[in-house]
Amino acid sequence: MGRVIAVANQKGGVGKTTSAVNLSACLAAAEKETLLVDLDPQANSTSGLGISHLQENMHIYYSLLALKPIGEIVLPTKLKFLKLVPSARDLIGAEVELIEVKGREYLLKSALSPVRHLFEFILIDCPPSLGLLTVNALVASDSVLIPLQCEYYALEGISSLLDTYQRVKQAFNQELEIEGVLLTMYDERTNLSKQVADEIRRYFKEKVFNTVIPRSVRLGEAPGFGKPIILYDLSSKGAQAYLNLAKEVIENEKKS
Amino acid sequence: MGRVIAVANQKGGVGKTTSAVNLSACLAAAEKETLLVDLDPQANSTSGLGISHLQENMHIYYSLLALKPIGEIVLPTKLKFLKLVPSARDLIGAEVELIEVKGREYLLKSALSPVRHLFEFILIDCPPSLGLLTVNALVASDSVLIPLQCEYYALEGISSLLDTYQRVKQAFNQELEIEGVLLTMYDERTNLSKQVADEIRRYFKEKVFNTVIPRSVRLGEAPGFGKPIILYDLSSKGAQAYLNLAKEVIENEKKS
Ligand SMILES: Nc1ncnc2c1ncn2[C@@H]1O[C@H](COP(=O)(O)OP(=O)(O)OP(=O)(O)O)[C@@H](O)[C@H]1O
Ligand SMILES: Nc1ncnc2c1ncn2[C@@H]1O[C@H](COP(=O)(O)OP(=O)(O)OP(=O)(O)O)[C@@H](O)[C@H]1O
Ligand SMILES: [Mg+2]
Ligand SMILES: [Mg+2]
Repeated sequence: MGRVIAVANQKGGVGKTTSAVNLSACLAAAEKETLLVDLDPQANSTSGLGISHLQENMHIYYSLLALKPIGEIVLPTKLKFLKLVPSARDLIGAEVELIEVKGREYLLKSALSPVRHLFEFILIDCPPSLGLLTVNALVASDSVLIPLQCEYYALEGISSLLDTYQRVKQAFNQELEIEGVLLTMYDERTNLSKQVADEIRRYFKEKVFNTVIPRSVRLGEAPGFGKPIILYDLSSKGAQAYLNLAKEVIENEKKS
Repeated sequence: MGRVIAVANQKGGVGKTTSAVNLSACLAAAEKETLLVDLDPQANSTSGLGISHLQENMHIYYSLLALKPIGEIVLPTKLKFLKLVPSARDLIGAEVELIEVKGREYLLKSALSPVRHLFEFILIDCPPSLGLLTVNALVASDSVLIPLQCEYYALEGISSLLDTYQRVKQAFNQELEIEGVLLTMYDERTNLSKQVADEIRRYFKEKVFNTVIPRSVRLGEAPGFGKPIILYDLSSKGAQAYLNLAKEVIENEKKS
C-alpha cells in the first residue's frame, strides 16, 4: 500500500504546486509508481505537467461526486512512472456544492481507494484555503507535507493550519501525521530568509526537511513549458533540491 | 462619496495584501481619508499594519453578520489618515456559514454603507479564492484592482477571475469596473518577468498601471515590523513604487 501525502498550506503562493509537481516527478524518476492528484480549481499542477486540453468531464470533480471512477480519468505524463488526476475550473463550485453531500469529508478517500494499491506514492496538490477540498485531502492522506515560504506572512498562518490538522486528525483520520515542513523560495542573500527559517526550525524542530528549496527562476520558468524541473533543467539548483527531497521522503517511508 | 476598490485575485501569493496595505498607506500619506478592510481570514493586512491583539469579537466577521456596526470596530493605525477594519481567524467559517444568510452577496455592501461617506478611498484585501468573501468585496466595490505576479501560473488564473468579475457585474453590481492590473514582484534581471509582463500588457492594454512593483526584500521585511513600507524604509524601491501607484489611483479618481 502506497503512501498518500497531502501538500497543503492555506497561505497562498508558498510553493504547494511547485513542490507537488516536482517532488512527484522526482519520485517517478526514482522509478516509484507515483500519482499526482490536482485538487485545486486553478489546475496549476495539471498545466505544470503539460496537460492543456481535457476531454469533457474527465477530471477530479466527477470522481469526487462518484460519477466517474478515478481509474478512468488518470492521465499519463512525460515521465513513465508518473500519472496525473487532472483538475478543472468546474471544481470552483465544489467547496460549496459538496457541503450537502453525505460523508462529504470522505469523498476523495473513497474515490482514491480503488487505485491506492497501484501506486507507491500519491501526492495531492491543495488549493490555498482550509475549506472542504483541503479537508478531503487531509482525510484521504497518511501525512501532510507543508511548504513554507521563508517570509514573514507565511509564519502567521501556521497556527490555523495546525488547528485544522488537529481537527481532521481527531474527527476523521487518526493516522494522519506531518510528513515534514519544507522551506521554499529560500534566498541565502537576505536576512529575512535566514530569520524566518530559524524561527520555523525552532517551532517544528526535526519535522523540518533537511532539504531547503532555494529561490530559482528556472523553477518559475518550467511550468511555462509544461515540464517538471528535472525535464526542463536537470542541472539547476531547483532540480537538485527536489531530487534530494525525494530521497528524504523515500528514506522516511522506509522507516515508517 | 469615496471610491471603494477591491484588491482581488484568487491566485495565491501575488501581492494582494502587500498592495492593499501599501497603497492604502500611500493614499493616507497624500492626506486622503482612507479605510483598509481586511476580508481575509489570514488577517495579514491586520498584522501588516501592526495590529496584533483584538478585543473579543471586534472584527469584520461580526459586521458581516450585522452584529456590530463597522463604526465600532474601525481601528486607528500609525498613519493619521488611515483606518483599518480588522479580520480574524473566525472568518474562516464565513465562506460556508454565510451561504444560508438572505442577501448573502450584499452583506459587506450593507455593513460599509454607514461609513462610506467618511472616507475618500476604501480598499478591501481579499482572500485567495473566488468564494463568497471575494464576491461580497466585488459587490461592495466601485472597481477591482488586480495584482498580477510576473510568473507563468499567474497568467493561468486570469480567465477565472474575469469570469467572476463579469458574473458579479451582471448579477449584482453593474457599476463595477476594473481599476487596473498591477504588475508585482517584477524582477528586471529575468526573462520570465519580461515575457509575462509583455503578455499581460497585450491582454489588458491600457488597463495595466504604468507603475510596476519591483521585487524588493524590504517589502517582505516590513510586515515583520507591523509597518507599511513608507514607514519602514521610505527610500526603498518598493516605497517609491507604491507612492507612484497612489498618484495614478488619485489621478484616475479625478477623471472618473
Ligand atoms: N523555489 C522557487 N523559486 C522561484 N520561484 C518559485 C519557487 N517555487 C515556486 N515558485 C514560483 O512562485 C509562484 C508560487 O508558487 P506556487 O504556484 O507553486 O505556489 P502555491 O502555493 O501552489 O500557490 P497557490 O496558493 O496559488 O496554489 C509560482 O509562480 C512558482 O512558479
Ligand atoms: N514586490 C515584492 N517584493 C518582494 N516580496 C514581496 C513583494 N510583494 C509581496 N512580497 C512578499 O511575497 C509574499 C506574498 O505576498 P502577499 O502576502 O502580499 O500576497 P497575497 O496575494 O496577499 O497572498 P494570499 O494569496 O495568501 O493572500 C509575502 O511574503 C510578501 O511579503
Ligand atoms: Mg498551487
Ligand atoms: Mg493576502
